[in-house]
Amino acid sequence: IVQLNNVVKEYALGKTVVRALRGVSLTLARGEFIAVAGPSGSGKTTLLNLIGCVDKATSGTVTLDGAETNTLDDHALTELRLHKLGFVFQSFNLIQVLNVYQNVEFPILLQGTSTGGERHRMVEEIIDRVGLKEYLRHRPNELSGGQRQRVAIARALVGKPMVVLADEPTGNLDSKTGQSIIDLMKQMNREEQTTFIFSTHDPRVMEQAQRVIELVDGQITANGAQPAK
Amino acid sequence: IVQLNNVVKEYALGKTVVRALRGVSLTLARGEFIAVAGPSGSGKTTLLNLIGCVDKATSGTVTLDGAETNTLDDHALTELRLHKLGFVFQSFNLIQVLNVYQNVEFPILLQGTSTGGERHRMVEEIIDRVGLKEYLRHRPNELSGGQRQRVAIARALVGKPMVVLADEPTGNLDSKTGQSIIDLMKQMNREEQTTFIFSTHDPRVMEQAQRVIELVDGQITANGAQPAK
Ligand SMILES: Nc1ncnc2c1ncn2[C@@H]1O[C@H](COP(=O)(O)OP(=O)(O)OP(=O)(O)O)[C@@H](O)[C@H]1O
Ligand SMILES: Nc1ncnc2c1ncn2[C@@H]1O[C@H](COP(=O)(O)OP(=O)(O)OP(=O)(O)O)[C@@H](O)[C@H]1O
Ligand SMILES: [Mg+2]
Ligand SMILES: [Mg+2]
Repeated sequence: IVQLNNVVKEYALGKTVVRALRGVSLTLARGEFIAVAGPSGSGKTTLLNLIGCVDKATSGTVTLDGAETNTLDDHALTELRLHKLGFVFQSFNLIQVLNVYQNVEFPILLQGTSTGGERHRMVEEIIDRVGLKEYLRHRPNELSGGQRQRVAIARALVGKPMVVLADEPTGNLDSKTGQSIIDLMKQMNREEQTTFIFSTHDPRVMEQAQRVIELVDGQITANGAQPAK
Repeated sequence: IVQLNNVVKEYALGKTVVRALRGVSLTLARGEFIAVAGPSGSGKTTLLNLIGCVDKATSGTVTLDGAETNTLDDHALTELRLHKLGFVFQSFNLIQVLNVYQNVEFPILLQGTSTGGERHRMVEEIIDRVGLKEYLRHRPNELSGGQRQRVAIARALVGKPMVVLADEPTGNLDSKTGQSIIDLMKQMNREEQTTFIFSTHDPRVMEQAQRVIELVDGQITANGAQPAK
């Protein structure tokens, strides 16, 4: 469902070129639950941004559900992101003027494929699952760091997308809260065949992944399988 | 050097009141290296913000280096923050229009107590210690999450403040990078008697603290001592 073929990503800064990805090739099947691990600055966010159509590769191809993303115009990319992907950003990217409920409702409101009643049920259910039912009316600046992270998670999951990209989704969460998030995601993986790709440093996330892909200096150095627990 | 006496912090949201701290009392001596641990939403950031004079208590007293912070006007609070404190914010709070070098130089530039040559040496040294010497000219939006976190750390440490408050300073860092940061901070603790207070979920930080204070629902539930490693 996700395929990368010799992907390179370079950032140009004046005379300097930073090579964040140096020829990455990767194939993921539907329903996989994988972790991408690596040191700070190794290219994890860059990789997720390319899969998630938030950025474009310098060279190489990214294919998502059969569509090669380089060949899509902005409108088609936006549609792909909206209907097939959920993204938990490393810096959360919540909308500051919307409260928790409105932030989580936003993607399914844009999709336009559910009634008001259906949306209400979906939003309230996912917010309860991430432990924030008492914070519905809070705005992002009236929440703790870990609470904001969970709003970002709820927003990424609410529409039950085909693929979820989660960039360090547990970094601000204590052990118990982090585990309840992983449990929620594992359930979606089982019941909906949602593909999950995590960028992570968290050993708890790695342990529960089917496979850990190691990234060092923009290159994949290990692409191992391990049994899920 | 830091003393809290029955501190309460309430946030008012329309009709709702959120009690983030519910009567916290705490005494810390100079040179301590302590961790504050607790679930997401338990009050850790709130506690650090009060000690760091970034916010004010609803009731109770906070005393920092002998000065009761409620009695200080804004100018005196700013001076206290500038000259005695270093703060690593959970969301980093980097200045987007400044590059890495300029962000780190900023606090000691404001202090006005060192020459240009002294500042240059201090800034370059601390940036090297956090592993970012090749990123001096990058702006925050040209850095990875963990790289931004390390800029925030460098900025908090550059002026060798009396007290450093670090709110989840390793959340975005891989194990090796995180350990090198902890080592840097332990060295300052030993050599300069810098007091370090961490908010953290990271077991590696807790293990290396002299004491772990547990916070649950705005109250201290454990205030234990443990030997440092
Ligand atoms: N500005 C604010 N307005 C209203 N409520 C707030 C505000 N800041 C924090 N809170 C609430 O106060 C409580 C404590 O927040 P705090 O940020 O101190 O928690 P924390 O322990 O740092 O959590 P985390 O580990 O998720 O960062 C939370 O319930 C939070 O929703
Ligand atoms: N917009 C940008 N402009 C220039 N360089 C960038 C940009 N974004 C990332 N980089 C650089 O590309 C490299 C990879 O960045 P990336 O954000 O993918 O790393 P990461 O593995 O997610 O790190 P972390 O674990 O710290 O989040 C880093 O060296 C970073 O400085
Ligand atoms: Mg990243
Ligand atoms: Mg916090």
